[in-house]
Amino acid sequence: MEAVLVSGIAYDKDQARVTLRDLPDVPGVAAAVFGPLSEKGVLVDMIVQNTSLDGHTDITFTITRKDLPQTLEIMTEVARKTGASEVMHDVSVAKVSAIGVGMRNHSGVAARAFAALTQEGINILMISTSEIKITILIQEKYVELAVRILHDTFGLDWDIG
Amino acid sequence: MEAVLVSGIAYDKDQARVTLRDLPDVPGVAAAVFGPLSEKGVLVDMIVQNTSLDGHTDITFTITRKDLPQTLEIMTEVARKTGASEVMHDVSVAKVSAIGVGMRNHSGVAARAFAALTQEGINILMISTSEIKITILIQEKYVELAVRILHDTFGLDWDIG
Ligand SMILES: C[C@@H](O)[C@H](N)C(=O)O
Ligand SMILES: C[C@@H](O)[C@H](N)C(=O)O
Repeated sequence: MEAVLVSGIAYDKDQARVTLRDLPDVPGVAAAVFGPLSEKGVLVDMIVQNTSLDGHTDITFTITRKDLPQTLEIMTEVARKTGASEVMHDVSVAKVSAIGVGMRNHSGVAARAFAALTQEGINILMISTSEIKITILIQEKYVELAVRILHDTFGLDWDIG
Repeated sequence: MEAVLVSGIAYDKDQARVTLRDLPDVPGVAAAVFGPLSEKGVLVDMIVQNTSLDGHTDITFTITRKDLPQTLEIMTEVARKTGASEVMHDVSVAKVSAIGVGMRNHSGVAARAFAALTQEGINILMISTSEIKITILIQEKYVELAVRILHDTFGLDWDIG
């Protein structure tokens, strides 16, 4: 099936990543993290939580950079209440996404996107997917290169205008 | 802004979760995980990788249950090649998603969805989001309850036909 797998590449440089480490994996913790952010009107973009280990797991989310100072203040309190071991953040990150309606049936898209970034020595910091999109967090300094490489990999015209 | 935040709730019970623990956080590892799956035609649904710690991180992905035996065979070899400490899996999981085009501007949707699941004692096993969707992995036995609760929370009619 030669159908077009990826129809576009998107990116967003205005990203700051915030990670809460070693949260207890019990009901109520995720709500305790995002409730206060929503009350204060902080726009959350990516949210990633992976499988827990020994009853603990990390939650990471991304926000716009202007919201970082307020978010870190809120998270200091949240970490105290939930028992997270630390709050980490990183502003030198950017989000790159490969978008394609037929993607669900082609796990090859992920493999090709990851292999393309690898060939340029671009480390994948975080991954999140939906049925039609693969979103990767990388270091901001690589975003133009990553966008160009992914356009080439999937045969798309590009203009980083 | 009272616009409709969530327009639909989706779910999928045919999910098996596979986690590779303690992968080295260096370029090439994600491609080494998904390359062999794509070569063997295994359909990968969710992919989640969170922030690394001390140079290592976990990668989790979901597949359909029929693909689990073959996937575990492939992952045993991948774990050996990449240096992952173990391969874990769980077939008693299900995916639930809240979908809404306006969601990007309302981190409150995540907080409300998580709080609603919490009130029913449903533990959130994994989280992945896109601009218009929040996807949560839960234990399969709670999927009907979760779908009903989320419909109620966002004021949607529902019919688990
Ligand atoms: C870690 C967090 O997601 C927890 N499992 C919860 O349900 O809130
Ligand atoms: C862990 C894995 O994603 C690694 N960072 C890579 O780029 O392949």
